[in-house]
Amino acid sequence: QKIQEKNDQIAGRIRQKRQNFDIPMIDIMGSVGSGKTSVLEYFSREFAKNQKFLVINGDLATDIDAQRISRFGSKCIQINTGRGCHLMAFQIEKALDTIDLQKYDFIFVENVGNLICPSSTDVGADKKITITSVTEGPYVFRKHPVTFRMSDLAVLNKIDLALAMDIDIHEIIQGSKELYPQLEVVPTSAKTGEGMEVFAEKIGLSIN
Amino acid sequence: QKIQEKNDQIAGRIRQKRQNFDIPMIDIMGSVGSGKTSVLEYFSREFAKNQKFLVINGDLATDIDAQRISRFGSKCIQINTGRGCHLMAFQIEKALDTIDLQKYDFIFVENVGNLICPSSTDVGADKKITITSVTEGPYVFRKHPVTFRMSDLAVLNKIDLALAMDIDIHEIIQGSKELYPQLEVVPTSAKTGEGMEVFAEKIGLSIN
Ligand SMILES: Nc1nc2c(ncn2[C@@H]2O[C@H](COP(=O)(O)OP(=O)(O)OP(=O)(O)O)[C@@H](O)[C@H]2O)c(=O)[nH]1
Ligand SMILES: Nc1nc2c(ncn2[C@@H]2O[C@H](COP(=O)(O)OP(=O)(O)OP(=O)(O)O)[C@@H](O)[C@H]2O)c(=O)[nH]1
Ligand SMILES: [Mg+2]
Ligand SMILES: [Mg+2]
Ligand SMILES: [Zn+2]
Ligand SMILES: [Zn+2]
Repeated sequence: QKIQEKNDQIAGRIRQKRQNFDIPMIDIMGSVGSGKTSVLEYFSREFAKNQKFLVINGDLATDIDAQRISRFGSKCIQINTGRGCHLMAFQIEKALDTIDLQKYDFIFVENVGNLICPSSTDVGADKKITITSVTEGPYVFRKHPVTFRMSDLAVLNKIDLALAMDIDIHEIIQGSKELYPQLEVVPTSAKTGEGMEVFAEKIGLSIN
Repeated sequence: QKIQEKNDQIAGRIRQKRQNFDIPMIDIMGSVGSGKTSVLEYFSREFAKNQKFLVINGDLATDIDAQRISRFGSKCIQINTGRGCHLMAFQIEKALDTIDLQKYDFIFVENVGNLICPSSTDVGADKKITITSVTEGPYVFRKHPVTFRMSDLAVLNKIDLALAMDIDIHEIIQGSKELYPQLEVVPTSAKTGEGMEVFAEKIGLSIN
């Protein structure tokens, strides 16, 4: 419909602009508290010695996430959506217009904490990544077919809590493979660092 | 706008019907995996010796939650929304039309796992309860003003994992009190049962 057409036009412009500067962009989605910000804190602290990240944070309210990540050296732009349950391309374009793209090597969009609505909106990224966590329970992949079919990669975070949650990580990943054969699932802990290098490599992020 | 007016008309009809039968209904909201189903499993197993619960479950896909809860004796009706990110009054009305209200003492609606969209839709309940969990991190109350202002009660679940998450429960509850003075926050563990009787009493659920 009209809103989606307008959005996708803008997403196309964003892609074109990024191609001119040869700068990748990833849209990071995931439910409330799945670990999106923690992952970006980790990337900023561990993999940005020789590169500069731009992060565009989307939340209904507060600049907490932008503050957290920028502490580790990344440039962050916080978007507050008010009642909006997912980011839209026009918001990303507006943020990109305020910066000099030449300064950055990689752009991350941290979408609003929501496992449903962000998946169907194109914000002009190269890839859509969904972060889920073991603390959300063992049924997440089964219950969200639209989101996981739209995802280029899934991350199963907080694996350090799998024992406390009585969750079998292999079982979850196997179950996801059966439902979404094309979808790779990377188990991680943003807390301990386990799996984070594999995750970085899968999204084309240099770790040196 | 038109959609909301139509929805609220139906919500009014639901309230009227329930009043005729003197049967309470609670709308349980909360992010993916916060513990909504676990709470209803607990209520069904522990507090339904002398009463019968009706549960209306909303999910994009699967009947996993309805299956889980009905195992403990409650009658469950599963609604699959497809892409819909929150339940609407017409779906609740349709479900209620299929049952004999006289058989039930209490109705629970388990809304779609989503901390944003369900809060602004009236499904014809007496109260809106939001379940959040310590595993979602310490910023949830600050980041979701619309949802918590629309909530009659908040539940902070999975407190048995507070230590593992390095979360200070008192600090979270105090922070919520400062932002939302009218909002009561009940700390619980649906796993150990801690706080579950207090929670039941707060929503007028008989525990005998
Ligand atoms: N134990 C453990 N905790 C984690 C891990 N990753 C994140 N956390 C914690 O989980 C909570 C939520 O993490 P965030 O990074 O804020 O999650 P988020 O997805 O950015 O949340 P929103 O942006 O609010 O939707 C915080 O308390 C983090 O410290 C992990 O791998 N293991
Ligand atoms: N440790 C612990 N785990 C819990 C608690 N409550 C629920 N869980 C676990 O958390 C996971 C998710 O719980 P659910 O009850 O399915 O959550 P939900 O809110 O119904 O999830 P959706 O309906 O999918 O949004 C499951 O693995 C539960 O066993 C709790 O108090 N403590
Ligand atoms: Mg965040
Ligand atoms: Mg559930
Ligand atoms: Zn939405
Ligand atoms: Zn919505």
